[in-house]
Amino acid sequence: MGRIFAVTNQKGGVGKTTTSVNLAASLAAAEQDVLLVDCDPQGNATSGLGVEIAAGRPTLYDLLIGRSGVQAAINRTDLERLGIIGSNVNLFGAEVELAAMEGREHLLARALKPLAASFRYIFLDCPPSLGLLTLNALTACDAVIIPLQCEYYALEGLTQLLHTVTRVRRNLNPALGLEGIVLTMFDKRNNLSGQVAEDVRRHFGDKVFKTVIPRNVRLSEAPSHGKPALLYDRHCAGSRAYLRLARELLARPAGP
Amino acid sequence: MGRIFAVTNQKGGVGKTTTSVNLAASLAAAEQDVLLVDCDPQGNATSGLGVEIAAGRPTLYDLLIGRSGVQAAINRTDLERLGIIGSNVNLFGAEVELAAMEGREHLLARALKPLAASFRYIFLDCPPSLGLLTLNALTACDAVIIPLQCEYYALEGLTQLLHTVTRVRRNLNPALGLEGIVLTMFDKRNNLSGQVAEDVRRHFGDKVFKTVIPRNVRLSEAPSHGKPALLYDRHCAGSRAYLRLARELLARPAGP
Ligand SMILES: Nc1ncnc2c1ncn2[C@@H]1O[C@H](COP(=O)(O)OP(=O)(O)OP(=O)(O)O)[C@@H](O)[C@H]1O
Ligand SMILES: Nc1ncnc2c1ncn2[C@@H]1O[C@H](COP(=O)(O)OP(=O)(O)OP(=O)(O)O)[C@@H](O)[C@H]1O
Ligand SMILES: [Mg+2]
Ligand SMILES: [Mg+2]
Repeated sequence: MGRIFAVTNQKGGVGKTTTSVNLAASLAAAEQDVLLVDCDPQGNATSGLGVEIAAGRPTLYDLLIGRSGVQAAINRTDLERLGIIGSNVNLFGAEVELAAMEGREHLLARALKPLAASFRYIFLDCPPSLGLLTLNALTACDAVIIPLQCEYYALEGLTQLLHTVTRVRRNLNPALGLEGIVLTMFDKRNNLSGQVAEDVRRHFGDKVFKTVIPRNVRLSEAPSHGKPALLYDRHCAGSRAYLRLARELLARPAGP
Repeated sequence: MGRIFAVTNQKGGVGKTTTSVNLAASLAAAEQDVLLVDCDPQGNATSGLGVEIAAGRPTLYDLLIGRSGVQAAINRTDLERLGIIGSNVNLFGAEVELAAMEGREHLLARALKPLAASFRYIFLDCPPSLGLLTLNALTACDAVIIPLQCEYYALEGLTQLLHTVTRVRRNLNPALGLEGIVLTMFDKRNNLSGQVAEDVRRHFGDKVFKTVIPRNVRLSEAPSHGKPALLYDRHCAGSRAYLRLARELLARPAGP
């Protein structure tokens, strides 16, 4: 049975897309069947994997409003075992339109249901907000993965995010768990990174992944080449960290 | 007559709050009367200035739903000539409530009208989305200031943002201008920063502020002390850059 993870944090720029793309790619490289769903109207995960969605081809928007079946919405990527349901700008106004639909928070969960047995892992890359797209991801997933930038503002937002997770567990998705917090953009040259990391480990203990993602410029260069880091520069610190994170996830028992 | 600027970019983590807080603080230090409005439910601008909003005191949310007058919602800061209308978590979820109100995109413009003559500059710090809170800011302001992180994903989102600005100018705020693009987190050690900066200057010419904000860890440390950079470490590269940006803005004619 596949596991569905929402990669979420309403704080902007903390590494949600970078984590979704590179964790999904690392697991696909480790012979797992993986699907990435770009739930962000910015479409960064889609372009980060070099996927161009031709006019007329379905995107997540088409899937959510019921205009396309889920199989038709899956695009190939440079990695054989990694597929993506992409997004583009037509998802921008969707929240208003989806809000008027029946079962509006369950649209994504329903759309992904037929895929439950075909992928070992499904990752949902969320936008920086707690709106309807993120609620759909939280309702569709088994657990959340929270990328946390080692900076002050990012730490501040964590409480609000955990409140939202609790609310969704109570009202929409009783099985919703916390898979873990991933520390990102860790810079060993500055004290702030160390202080934030220590703070988070003290509060969340083993809910924090052991693997820490360092700040590494190769991670921010890779998307401009439309490649995950492991296809852009396999030996850089960023690629190696995401491969370690993938191994850490693989070593966990296969779900509840 | 005061100028109202919306500091906006739907891409997350590009330096909207850091620019709003430090540009506002630098102008206040230069003897200008400045108001900062925290339009982001994360409330980062509010905590970045060390402002605690006591229970029962009005926030932006109270102002938008008409429960408070604008004067009562202004908080003092460590800088005598800088005031802030703060936000907290009660602004999360407001978008749904505001969407049902009459003239929903004009709520902020109406609320700020009484202040037109009392501040030389008003800055609206926007959340990382193009939802109703950002639309309110784009409708209330004279022009937008766009912080742009010198990275690939941030560059990708610029076209969508400019489309939105054009749409708001056509339908909601005919006077809406582009005050300028501010290059942020510029790291001279990596090529990507240089390439992005060159690209943006080629396309946007003098719409790009001459002042470039360098990546500087002191800027990310200051908010954990509840202070703008110029009160935390006046001589660091970050403070000096924002003081230069303030001077660049002051040198411009006082607006239409
Ligand atoms: N470990 C890292 N080292 C260096 N740069 C990174 C790292 N992780 C992410 N980045 C870069 O930082 C920026 C923000 O990361 P990313 O876009 O993945 O965050 P996000 O949380 O998905 O943002 P948004 O909130 O807009 O969706 C991007 O330009 C990305 O390339
Ligand atoms: N020039 C800089 N040098 C180093 N760090 C910076 C700089 N500018 C901002 N930061 C840090 O980067 C992070 C993102 O910046 P900030 O929160 O201001 O962006 P934002 O666009 O307001 O984010 P959001 O999209 O969540 O509102 C913060 O932790 C901030 O302290
Ligand atoms: Mg993202
Ligand atoms: Mg902000």
